[in-house]
Amino acid sequence: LHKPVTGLACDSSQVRIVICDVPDKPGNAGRLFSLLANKGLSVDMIIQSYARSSNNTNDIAFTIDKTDLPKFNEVVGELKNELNPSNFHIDEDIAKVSIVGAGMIDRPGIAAKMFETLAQLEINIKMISTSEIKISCLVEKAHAKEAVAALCSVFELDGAAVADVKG
Amino acid sequence: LHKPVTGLACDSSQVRIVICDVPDKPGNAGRLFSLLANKGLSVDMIIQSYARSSNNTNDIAFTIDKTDLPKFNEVVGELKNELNPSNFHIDEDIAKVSIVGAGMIDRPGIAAKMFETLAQLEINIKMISTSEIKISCLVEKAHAKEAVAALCSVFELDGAAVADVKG
Ligand SMILES: C[C@@H](O)[C@H](N)C(=O)O
Ligand SMILES: C[C@@H](O)[C@H](N)C(=O)O
Repeated sequence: LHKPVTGLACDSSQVRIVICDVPDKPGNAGRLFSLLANKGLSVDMIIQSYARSSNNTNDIAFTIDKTDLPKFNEVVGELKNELNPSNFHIDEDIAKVSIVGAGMIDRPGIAAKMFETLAQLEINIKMISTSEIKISCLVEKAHAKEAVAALCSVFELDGAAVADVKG
Repeated sequence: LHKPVTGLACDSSQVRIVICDVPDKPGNAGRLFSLLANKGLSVDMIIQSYARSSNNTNDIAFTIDKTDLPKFNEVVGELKNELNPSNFHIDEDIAKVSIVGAGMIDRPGIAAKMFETLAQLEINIKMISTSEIKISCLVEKAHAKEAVAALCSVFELDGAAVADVKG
């Protein structure tokens, strides 16, 4: 039986940016990421959850390298004009902790096990994003080390299986 | 120069469920996905964006196979008791359109190009989730075929590169 989880990654080099209340109509996601791309801003995660029916807007969250924050600040004015968001949130206190494995698909308990492990340590999960081979949680930087140790233990991974990107 | 995008997938077999206003404290993500796992519910995407500071809650969205909707409906009562959400949204009109490629990381324009392609066809992007090798957008089922054709053209993919999961 293959182990479903074979690796763990921790990335403390990113910041999360949320653009709030973007009108939920065609064109706005394209506009936002074209602006960022034209600035040469490389984006890691992009998360857009669902549109509020109350005012037909959606929030778009993404992460960039923290060294790119000055570059991002240069496009804030343009983003405001183009998208007219209600608000911006910039969260620098994030560490992206991910479990990785080819065997995770159709194994319902894996995500639950990761979240429960963090819960037992009272570590709040700020953001979640998944693919077939990866489940990523954003936690506060102060909890990253403890999260990594606990997940290694729970998923029976040794130190060699951990990829660590310092902030 | 390697092509950054080498494949495209379209999956019309899923439904999106959003649990709104889950208290943003440790334990709730674990509780939710343990409940689903214990019911044998396989989850594809999980998306949790960011917590509203106004009432300290977060919305958790996920997708399941539409044939599992009856099974999900059996746990709704329990979910309400455990998490006390303000609302549930079930959206059956989704097709998950994804571009895939090993070369996408650190290529800022790729996501923008995907979103702009959909925008030009007036196709609204309901949800976005990414990993290093995959960018997924949820669109209405009626637009899936058109989205696939346009993305194949823009990223120069032939039919063989498309994986299609019928709903
Ligand atoms: C909010 C944004 O993603 C919008 N729905 C779009 O299609 O561009
Ligand atoms: C909202 C939910 O993800 C919560 N933050 C938790 O850690 O479980």
